Amino acid sequence: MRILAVINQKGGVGKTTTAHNLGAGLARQGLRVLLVDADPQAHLTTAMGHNAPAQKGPGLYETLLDECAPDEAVLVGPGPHLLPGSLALAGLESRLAATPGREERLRRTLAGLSGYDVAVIDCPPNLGLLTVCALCAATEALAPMQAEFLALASLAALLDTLRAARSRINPDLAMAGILLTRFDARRRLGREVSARLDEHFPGLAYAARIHENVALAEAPGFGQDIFTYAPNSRGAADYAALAAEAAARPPRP
Amino acid sequence: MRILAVINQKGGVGKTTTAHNLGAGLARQGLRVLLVDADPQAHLTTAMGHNAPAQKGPGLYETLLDECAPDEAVLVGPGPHLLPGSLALAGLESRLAATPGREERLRRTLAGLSGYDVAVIDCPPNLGLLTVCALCAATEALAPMQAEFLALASLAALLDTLRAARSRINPDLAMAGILLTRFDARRRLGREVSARLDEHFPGLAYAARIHENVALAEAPGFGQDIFTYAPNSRGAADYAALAAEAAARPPRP
Ligand SMILES: Nc1ncnc2c1ncn2[C@@H]1O[C@H](COP(=O)(O)OP(=O)(O)OP(=O)(O)O)[C@@H](O)[C@H]1O
Ligand SMILES: Nc1ncnc2c1ncn2[C@@H]1O[C@H](COP(=O)(O)OP(=O)(O)OP(=O)(O)O)[C@@H](O)[C@H]1O
Ligand SMILES: [Mg+2]
Ligand SMILES: [Mg+2]
Repeated sequence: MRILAVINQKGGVGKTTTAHNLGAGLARQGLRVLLVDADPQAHLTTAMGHNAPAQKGPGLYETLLDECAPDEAVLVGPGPHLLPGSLALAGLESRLAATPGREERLRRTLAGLSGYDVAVIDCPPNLGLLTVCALCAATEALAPMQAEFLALASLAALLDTLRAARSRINPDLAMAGILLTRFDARRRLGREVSARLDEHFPGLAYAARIHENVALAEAPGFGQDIFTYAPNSRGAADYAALAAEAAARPPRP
Repeated sequence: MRILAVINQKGGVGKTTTAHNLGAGLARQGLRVLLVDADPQAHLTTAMGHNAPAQKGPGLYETLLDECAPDEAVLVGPGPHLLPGSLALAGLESRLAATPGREERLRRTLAGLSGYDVAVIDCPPNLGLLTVCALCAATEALAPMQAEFLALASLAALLDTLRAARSRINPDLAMAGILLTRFDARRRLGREVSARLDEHFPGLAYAARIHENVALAEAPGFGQDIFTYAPNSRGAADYAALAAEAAARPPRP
């Protein structure tokens, strides 16, 4: 199973929007997809139409503490399946503070699931235990980023984190790529940041870019992915292009 | 000294942009302003032109551990002064994990500083120790939010956190207000979210709104606030209006 960790410690760059719609796009290509909501804010769970705070059954949190089997926590549906997030995840770091090998728990949870071609993990905007678990479990990392100045500042730190993860906890971790999000080609700032990205990190950015498109911000309010909510929108076209590129593109070491 | 904590656990909503430009706007009104960068990503420090990873001197982190006096760590300048952030802040929570009263440390640091009319604290996108310290130290909370669906989902959790902070660690904490950011009046989604906000939380939103304006995203690349970088921009007008409203508006309990 290919496992993509969608990561960026910078907030609001489109991690959740990407996990949701890339997952849906890959499912539309016929792949069997599992989405994993590793964020205590549980926005992916909400965006998929599951009322996260009201979420009564077990989820990712319970599987990480071995309180239930992974397949008991998975929510199935016509599109991607979901291992839901919950507020309880915020307490994971202190619950497992004294537990050796805690960063391996998500890898073990996913190893206990079969029948999927790809898993996509949505991470919180920090480099805490949940993100470390995702990097330990993943075969590759995908980093959405906005084409703005502060995003470049974060990128250097993010790439350091990936290198550290590779050397310490997961030698097989590859860089799937950097995805420009909320892109506005009319802005000079966007074009400059994109050019600087290609100059410093050649070949790392996906050819596909996700343009700013309000339909992507509206869809979560209806609990739908972009292909269901607005199939003719630019957001749907962009995420379809990303899904095709991600499915075909081999992760680079 | 009035102390505003700029908070929202949702990422990328404009906390740093608001702390920077509201601080600059208040300084332009003649107030003596101290900015506090309580985010390990240190984006406020970077946006103010201090090369954060290269930051050699002591900063907020050292003052919180009593390793230096607060006034030794403050960077002075023509506009707001700055208590800089640094990557070391990421380790604060585990450094102080066994320390009683750790949430009071920022309050004590700020109590050790005189000569300011107002302090503005930039918080990270989570509700961990640094945010708790800010809520303990603050006289009021200011919550920037985008007029989008997932932002409303976060708001309920944020207001719960403020209520909990008031009852447990800071009975004097008032709600300065909710600030709509990256606002686009042409979008129906923006108008709907804004209307729902006024309906559920009457009087809590500032009249001033910060519209989407690329100058606000460009300014950090030059280490400048919006009034210096683009004094005739909409971003400058919006933050000037916010500064006037915030200076005049009494915090509501
Ligand atoms: N391409 C886009 N066009 C328009 N709106 C977008 C786009 N991508 C994301 N958004 C909206 O921007 C906001 C932030 O996106 P999202 O929540 O996916 O980011 P995130 O990185 O997961 O945030 P966090 O760091 O808080 O987890 C959301 O309201 C989302 O609906
Ligand atoms: N009104 C605006 N118009 C245009 N760009 C903006 C505006 N407000 C913020 N930005 C840009 O959006 C991005 C996110 O803003 P910012 O970093 O201030 O949010 P934040 O809440 O501090 O993020 P984090 O949760 O990561 O700390 C930045 O690149 C910033 O320059
Ligand atoms: Mg998210
Ligand atoms: Mg910030």
